[in-house]
Amino acid sequence: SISKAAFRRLPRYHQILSAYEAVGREYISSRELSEILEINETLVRKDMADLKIRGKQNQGYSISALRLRIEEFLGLQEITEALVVGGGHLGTALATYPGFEHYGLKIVGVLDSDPEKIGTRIGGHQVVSVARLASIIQKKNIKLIILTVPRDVAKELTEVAVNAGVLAIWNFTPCELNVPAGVKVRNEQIIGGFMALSHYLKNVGGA
Amino acid sequence: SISKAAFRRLPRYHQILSAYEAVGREYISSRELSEILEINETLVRKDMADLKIRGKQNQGYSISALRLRIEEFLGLQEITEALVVGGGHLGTALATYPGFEHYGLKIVGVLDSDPEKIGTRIGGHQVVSVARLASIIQKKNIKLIILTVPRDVAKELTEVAVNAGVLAIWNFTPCELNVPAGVKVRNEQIIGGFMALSHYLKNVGGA
Ligand SMILES: NC(=O)c1ccc[n+]([C@@H]2O[C@H](COP(=O)([O-])OP(=O)(O)OC[C@H]3O[C@@H](n4cnc5c(N)ncnc54)[C@H](O)[C@@H]3O)[C@@H](O)[C@H]2O)c1
Ligand SMILES: NC(=O)c1ccc[n+]([C@@H]2O[C@H](COP(=O)([O-])OP(=O)(O)OC[C@H]3O[C@@H](n4cnc5c(N)ncnc54)[C@H](O)[C@@H]3O)[C@@H](O)[C@H]2O)c1
Repeated sequence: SISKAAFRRLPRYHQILSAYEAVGREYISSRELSEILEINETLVRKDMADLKIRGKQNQGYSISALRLRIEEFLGLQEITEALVVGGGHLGTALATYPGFEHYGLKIVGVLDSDPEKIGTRIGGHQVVSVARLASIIQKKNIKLIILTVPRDVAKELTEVAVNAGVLAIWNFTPCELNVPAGVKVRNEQIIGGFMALSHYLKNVGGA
Repeated sequence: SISKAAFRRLPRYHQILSAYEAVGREYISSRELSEILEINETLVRKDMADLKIRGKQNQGYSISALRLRIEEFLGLQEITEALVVGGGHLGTALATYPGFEHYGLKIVGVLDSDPEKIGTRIGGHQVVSVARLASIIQKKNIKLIILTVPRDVAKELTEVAVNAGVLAIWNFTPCELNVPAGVKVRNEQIIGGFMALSHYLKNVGGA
């Protein structure tokens, strides 16, 4: 197993490795990884050791082997079925994004409360009434929901989903969710990405 | 100034501090921060020192002072005006999300190429033809664009924007962008959030 800090670096490693693999690169050194990630080379080597990945003398690490190892470690090679709850702008963007299947994330339903949306199609799915959330979770043995509803209904829907057996919630709403032990919430605050750009603009740009 | 690793922790600190402030908490200890962030307490103390924030004996750090200091450091107290380029599902979700203004991010225009969308309103903005991208950037002195177009047009639009004077690109497309020195790209891969949940489900859940 690996440290929490190393675990948090895995998505970034994966992104870099995928990009390099796409342009035909076969090997990468710990030094190069440390420069791209802007972290200490000793940290990179430790992460590789934690992942039980060995480099080749004078060549570095096999990019595809490392990428596959990370995917295996993160469970990205298994299919995780999920429901999108809230078929609005954000929910539709996530339900129609083809990039997620590449990581094992398979959206198997979209639910909404708006009668104008129920019965229409989003991303190949027929939108279903959210009144059926619990029964669908149970029938399809769903362990993950993607929450893209307005904040005022986030708590109640989380409760329904957790009671029906969901173990993980990918929360895009600004509402802080309280869940029992055994259920994991990931709060996705997209604004985090803007903060790095804001700092950059403050220091070099400046309108 | 602070180390790169500390810099990357700032959005997470900010999220925690904002949540605690919202429920009326006034102080937080380095120990508590270290437990929530799951990092070493010495790292937290070092980050605080880098930010030039001092704690009070027996009380810890003032939550609001620390949050404000992080915002000041990241430039979130200044307004950054941005254009959303690509008024589809994701672009609309970002253009209509009220949460961004709280961080100084002000969307001042939405551009698209679809004649069905041009002239309609998204998030209080009248959608403008993307043919006017360069002139709008120059007229409004825009330094940041939010790229939410299909991948096949990402490069060409980036080139137009950079030539017109943009210094930062918040890239939501899967296309890797090449930009000159002096321009910063933030690639936003939302899938990163799913990876933590996938690992969790693999180890405890399992459908
Ligand atoms: N995390 C971020 O950075 C970020 C960015 C943008 C939006 N958001 C948040 O994501 C959420 C969705 O944003 P959006 O722009 O797509 O909003 P939206 O209004 O377009 O979509 C919300 C959808 O939820 C549906 N809905 C309402 N009540 C429901 C219920 N009880 N059950 C099922 N569906 C219900 C609506 O009918 C609508 O289709 C909001 O909470 C917003 O604050 C977060
Ligand atoms: N980063 C992620 O995790 C993530 C998640 C979802 C979507 N995406 C990506 O975000 C982008 C948008 O996704 P979406 O679901 O909103 O797609 P969408 O098809 O709903 O929206 C794309 C919009 O761009 C417009 N457009 C096309 N060509 C244009 C041009 N030359 N100039 C200006 N506008 C143009 C279209 O008319 C449309 O309104 C895609 O690249 C998608 O792959 C990324």
